Parts: sequence; structure tokens; C-alpha cells
Amino acid sequence: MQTLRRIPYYHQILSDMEQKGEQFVSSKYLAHFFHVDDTQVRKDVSVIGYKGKPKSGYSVSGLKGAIGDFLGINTENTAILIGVGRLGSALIEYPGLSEYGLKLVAVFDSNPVKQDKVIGGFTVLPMESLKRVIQSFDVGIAIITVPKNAAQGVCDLVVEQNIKAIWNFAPTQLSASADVTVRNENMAVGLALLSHYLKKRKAE
Amino acid sequence: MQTLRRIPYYHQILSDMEQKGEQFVSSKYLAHFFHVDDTQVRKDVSVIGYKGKPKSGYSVSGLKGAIGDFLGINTENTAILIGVGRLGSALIEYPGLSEYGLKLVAVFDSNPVKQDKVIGGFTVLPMESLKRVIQSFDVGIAIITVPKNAAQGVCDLVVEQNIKAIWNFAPTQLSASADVTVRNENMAVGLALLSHYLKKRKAE
Ligand SMILES: NC(=O)c1ccc[n+]([C@@H]2O[C@H](COP(=O)([O-])OP(=O)(O)OC[C@H]3O[C@@H](n4cnc5c(N)ncnc54)[C@H](O)[C@@H]3O)[C@@H](O)[C@H]2O)c1
Ligand SMILES: NC(=O)c1ccc[n+]([C@@H]2O[C@H](COP(=O)([O-])OP(=O)(O)OC[C@H]3O[C@@H](n4cnc5c(N)ncnc54)[C@H](O)[C@@H]3O)[C@@H](O)[C@H]2O)c1
Repeated sequence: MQTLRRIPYYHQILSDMEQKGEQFVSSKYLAHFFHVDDTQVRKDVSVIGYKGKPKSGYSVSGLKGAIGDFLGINTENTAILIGVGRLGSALIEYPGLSEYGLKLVAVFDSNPVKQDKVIGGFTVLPMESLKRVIQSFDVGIAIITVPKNAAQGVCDLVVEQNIKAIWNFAPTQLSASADVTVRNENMAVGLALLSHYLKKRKAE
Repeated sequence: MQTLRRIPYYHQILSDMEQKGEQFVSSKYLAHFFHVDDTQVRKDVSVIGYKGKPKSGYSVSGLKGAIGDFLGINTENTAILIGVGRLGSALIEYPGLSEYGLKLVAVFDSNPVKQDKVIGGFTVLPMESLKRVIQSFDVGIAIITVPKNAAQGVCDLVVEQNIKAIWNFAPTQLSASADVTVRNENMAVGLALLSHYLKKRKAE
């Protein structure tokens, strides 16, 4: 796992520690979660640009704040979600998103049966209100959790409304103009990496 | 994104191409999805250990097969899933898992209301049948999609039954003995990386 991937997990561990009221954390403690050496953790912390006194450990809230700045999650990113199905509902109710600076402002679905239902405190809106909502809330990120064959169409719709960042969960690579950042999220990637490590372990 | 992370996405792109009946793919075509140079793709392919003739392009099915071997996803990994809620149901119905060699054999939930219901073709089983199922199916992977405060307890239960690989979606770092591979999946990590790129783009 490379440095950039570890950093959001440090944030998760630190926020767990903060909830338990812990003040300091050692690089050794952080290292054991990733089976790396504590010098690697100290290198990661210097990439973040945080200066702690490694002797007495890093301040939990100090390091967490520095990670938030580094990742840009201390400032809120407003987002909309399109496709309120099983995965969409799990994401709407997931407290982890607001911890990473995501402020969900509205959710949409093309199925009339779902519209006007309330999920996780949000009333499901029809696709016709997309333009009005994106403009009035100055939305930064569109989360796409629609079926694979509908995903490119939805992507084109939001890019037309000047959305510059897309978080796509449908299992297909979306194409958008170069000024739009698309992150294709495929949970099965985690599975593929898990099988790779399992295979390596069996071969040892 | 480092090589190992790109490889499962190559697999996804190649399986999309295979479905469309395409025979060959160039390193240039694969490169544009990741905004990397085509020499990086050729380096990735050599890590996989596949020798194609880059002049006429790589064979789609050949490269896909080689990736499957590299990741260990051509052999099936049997799995169980615990916690049939919103996220669990989205994963059960997700066709991407079987493409990555996962064979789900049973699903469990502690809520009596959910037990005996059929989700995605699986009858939800009570936790009491965990031991019997793990032994009779020689299960390799346990997928955990229960609430955060129940996750460590479920992890301990499956490790007791000799499960050696855990795919954890609850937002907490699970601890297990060194011979157990735990992959903590946090979708919000994707969000954190997206905000990081957005922040960098705004600063440019
Ligand atoms: N990336 C992953 O690892 C992963 C894991 C699980 C599911 N998924 C994917 O996430 C997506 C959602 O999965 P799910 O299980 O929640 O499916 P689902 O069928 O439960 O939900 C899809 C929702 O999208 C809505 N929809 C369909 N077309 C639309 C359109 N054009 N505009 C707006 N809304 C539309 C539907 O009405 C439905 O409510 C699928 O593409 C699935 O393959 C991905
Ligand atoms: N990692 C991520 O990015 C991400 C995203 C969304 C949700 N989540 C997490 O995934 C988990 C599930 O989320 P959800 O929205 O599906 O929740 P949910 O409440 O819909 O589902 C949880 C299920 O687990 C069952 N359960 C509870 N305790 C159990 C136990 N001890 N043994 C067996 N089953 C048990 C419940 O009966 C329920 O069916 C949560 O931990 C949530 O935080 C993670």
C-alpha cells in the first residue's frame, strides 16, 4: 500500500482514538495496523507536513487535523447522490462520509416509485430537479450509484451542469472531458488484492 | 495509483471489451483510462508476467487470463457474508464479485426478522449455523458488513472457526492474529483521495 492510500486510514484510526479520549499516539502503534516499520509511518507523517515530537508521540487531534488539511477534507465538499438503491442508501446513511468532509445536499432517482420517499433524512428527488439543485447549492461532487448501463448517461447529465468531480460506483470506466476528475470505485478491487495476498501466503 | 491498484481495473476494462467481442487492445488505449504514459502500461504488463506483441496490441482474453492468474482470481475463493443489511445486500447482488473469483456460499444475520428471507438467491442463515457452514464448504474469506460496534465480535467468531481472510467494511480497524489477512475496506478512502485531487486542481 503506498503512502497516499495509508493516509485516509490513519485519519480513521485517529478519529477512533479521539472518540476514546486518547491524547497521544506513537508511530509504532500506527505502524502495526499496516504491517510496516515505524520509520515508514514517520516518513508518511513528513509527507503530510506535520511536525510532532516522535519521542512523546504525536498529538492525536494535531495529526488528525494535519491529515484533514492535506487531504482537503477539513473544508466541506458539497455532493449529490444519484441512484438511491441498495448501495446508494448504504452510502447515504454512512456516517464515514461526513467525517471525510462530504456534505450531501440532495439525492436523486429516476424511478417514480422511489421519488418523494425519505431515505436517511433526504427526500428522493426526480432527475428533472438536477439542474436547479446543482446551481443553487454550488455542488462539487456527484456520486453515481446507478446500474452499469445507466452510468455514462448520468455522468454526461451532471458534467453538462458543470460538475467537476464524479465518484462512480457502477462497474464501468466512465469517460468525461479532461477537466473532470472521475474516481471509479470498485469494491471488487479490494477483493482482487485480498486474493492476491491469499495466493502469495499459500505459496509461502 | 501504483501498479498493483491498476491491475484489477485493467481486468475490469478487458472484461468489458471481451463482452463487446474485441480481440486486441493497445497499451495506449489502456493508458488513457489512468492518465499514464503507455510505457507505464507496458511496465505493468511485465509485472503481471504477460508477453504480448505490443506492436499489434495485446490479446484481450490472453491479458485478462494472465491478470486473473497474477491476482489469483481464476481459482475460486469461497466466501460467506455476515450482516445482510443495505451494504451486504448490494454486495450479494453485485455481479462484479464472481468476476473476481469470489464464490459466495452462504449469508448470515443475527436479526431473527431477516433470517429465512431470500436475498440474491441466498436464504439468510442465523449465526448459530456459522460453524457448520464454514466447515462443510471449506470457506476461505469472511465478508463483514455489520455495524461498527459488532464487527470485532464477528471477526473473533470467524477466526475461531479457522477463517484466514477477512474483508471488513465496518469503519473500524479489526485486530486479528498475524496469520489472518484482514482487508479493511473504507469507501470513504476513495472520497478522501477525490478531495485531495480536487484540492490540488483548485490550487493549480
Ligand atoms: N463498485 C462496487 O464495488 C459495487 C458494489 C455493489 C454494487 N455496485 C454497483 O452500484 C450500482 C448500484 O447497485 P445497487 O445494488 O444499489 O443497485 P439497485 O438496483 O439497488 O439501485 C440502482 C438505483 O438506480 C436507479 N436508477 C437506474 N437508472 C437511473 C438513472 N438513469 N437515473 C437515476 N437513477 C437511476 C434505480 O431506480 C435504483 O434505485 C450498480 O451499478 C452496481 O453494479 C458496485
Ligand atoms: N466501508 C464503507 O465505506 C461503508 C459504506 C457504507 C456502510 N458501511 C458500513 O457497513 C456496515 C453495514 O452498513 P449498512 O448500511 O448495510 O447497515 P445496516 O444496518 O443496513 O446492516 C447491518 C446488518 O448487520 C446485522 N447485524 C448487526 N449485528 C450483527 C451481528 N453481531 N452478527 C450478525 N449480523 C449483525 C443487522 O441485523 C443488519 O442486517 C456498517 O458498519 C457501515 O458503517 C461502510
